[in-house]
Amino acid sequence: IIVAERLVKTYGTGAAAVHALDHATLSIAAGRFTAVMGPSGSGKSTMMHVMAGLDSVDSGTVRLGGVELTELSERERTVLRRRKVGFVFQSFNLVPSLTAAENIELPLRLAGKRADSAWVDELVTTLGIQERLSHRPNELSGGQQQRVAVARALASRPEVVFADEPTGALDSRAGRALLAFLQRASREFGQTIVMVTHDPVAAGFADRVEFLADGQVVDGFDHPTA
Amino acid sequence: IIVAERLVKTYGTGAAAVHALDHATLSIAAGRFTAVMGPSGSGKSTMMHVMAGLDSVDSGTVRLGGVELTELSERERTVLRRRKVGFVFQSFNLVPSLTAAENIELPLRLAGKRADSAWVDELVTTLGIQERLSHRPNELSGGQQQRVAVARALASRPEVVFADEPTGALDSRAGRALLAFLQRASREFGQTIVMVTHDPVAAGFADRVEFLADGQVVDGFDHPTA
Ligand SMILES: Nc1ncnc2c1ncn2[C@@H]1O[C@H](COP(=O)(O)OP(=O)(O)OP(=O)(O)O)[C@@H](O)[C@H]1O
Ligand SMILES: Nc1ncnc2c1ncn2[C@@H]1O[C@H](COP(=O)(O)OP(=O)(O)OP(=O)(O)O)[C@@H](O)[C@H]1O
Ligand SMILES: [Mg+2]
Ligand SMILES: [Mg+2]
Repeated sequence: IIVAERLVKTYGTGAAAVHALDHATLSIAAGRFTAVMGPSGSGKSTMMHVMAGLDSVDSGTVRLGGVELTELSERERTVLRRRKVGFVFQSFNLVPSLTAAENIELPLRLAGKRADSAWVDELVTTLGIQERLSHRPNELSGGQQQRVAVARALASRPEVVFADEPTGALDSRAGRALLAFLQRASREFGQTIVMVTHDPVAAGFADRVEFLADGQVVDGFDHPTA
Repeated sequence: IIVAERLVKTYGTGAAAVHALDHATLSIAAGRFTAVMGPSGSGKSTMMHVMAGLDSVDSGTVRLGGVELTELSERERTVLRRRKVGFVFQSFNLVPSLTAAENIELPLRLAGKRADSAWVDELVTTLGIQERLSHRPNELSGGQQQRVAVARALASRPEVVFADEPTGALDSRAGRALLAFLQRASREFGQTIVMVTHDPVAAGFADRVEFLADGQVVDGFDHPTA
């Protein structure tokens, strides 16, 4: 479903240049749950943003569901993303003026889709945030905000969900509940998931792990167990 | 150095009231490294904010270095905090328009202190951010921003450092380097540290662990090992 080849993204020029991606190549199979690991600053978030159509590259190609993203305009990428992609940002990026419930419904409204209220109810209950839907992000703890961000990405059942360290702010019990839910969404509903994580236990829930270092995909293997 | 007794903090009223702190009592000894653990939403961040003089309470008392915080005005609490406290926020809270180096020096400038450049150099090198000091927060990865936030809290060698999940965005290698550094600061320089964490490995670096649940301190023990 996603094929990224020889992606290059560099910030700055000359001696101070930072090579966020340095000819990174990665394929994600449809319906699979793939974890992406690597040291801080190795290019994981950059890779996710590029594969989700949120960021451009200097060179290389990215095909999402057969569509070449690098040939689309910013506007075309946004339309495609709204229809096909759910994203859990590393910094949550919730809209401060909206309640938790409104944040969760926002991608649906932007894509012109109706919410499947039975699915959203199941999401909210599994994530343990059903009593806080009327609160705004600044009235929620770090972990509660993260769970709202996850519900938002999954609510519209997009073709691909990208999650950038979705359990970073959660205790191990809440983290495992979330990971088990992602695994179920992948195994039972065929949801394609790409998850960045630093936690080997989280990677153990995935079907495959890819390793990034210095902007390159250096390793990968199937069926990781913690 | 910190004595908090029967702290109560409630948001909202009636049926929708949320009891962030529910008669929580906690003492932190000077020069010790204390970890605070507990489920998401149990009141850890709220407790830290109150003990650091960043937030008020409905009832209860908090003494920081012998000074009763609940009797001070907002302004007096700010002056005391600038002189005695360093804080690593769960959401980093870096100033977007300043470079990493300027963010690190900000608390020193606000407190009217001069930087000890040998100490700041050691901090920046240990945390692995020496090559990124001229970049602004939005040019850094999540883990790099977190390390800048930690350097900022430690730069002025405050009496007490509060760190709210300081390794949440770091890979295990960078996380361990940071934790070993905090442990050294405590053991060799007598730095008092209070660290919220979900990670049992991180708690293993502390001298003592306290457990929060539903706004109360329910347990605690010395010399945790992972
Ligand atoms: N402004 C607010 N209005 C309403 N409730 C709030 C507000 N701020 C915090 N809370 C609630 O107080 C409780 C404690 O929050 P706190 O941020 O201290 O939790 P935490 O233990 O740090 O959780 P996490 O591990 O998720 O960061 C939570 O249920 C949170 O939703
Ligand atoms: N706007 C920018 N200007 C300069 N450098 C940047 C910019 N954005 C990202 N970078 C750099 O690109 C590299 C890759 O960043 P990225 O955010 O992808 O890392 P990451 O693997 O997600 O790290 P973490 O685990 O800390 O979140 C980092 O060195 C980062 O500092
Ligand atoms: Mg990242
Ligand atoms: Mg918190």
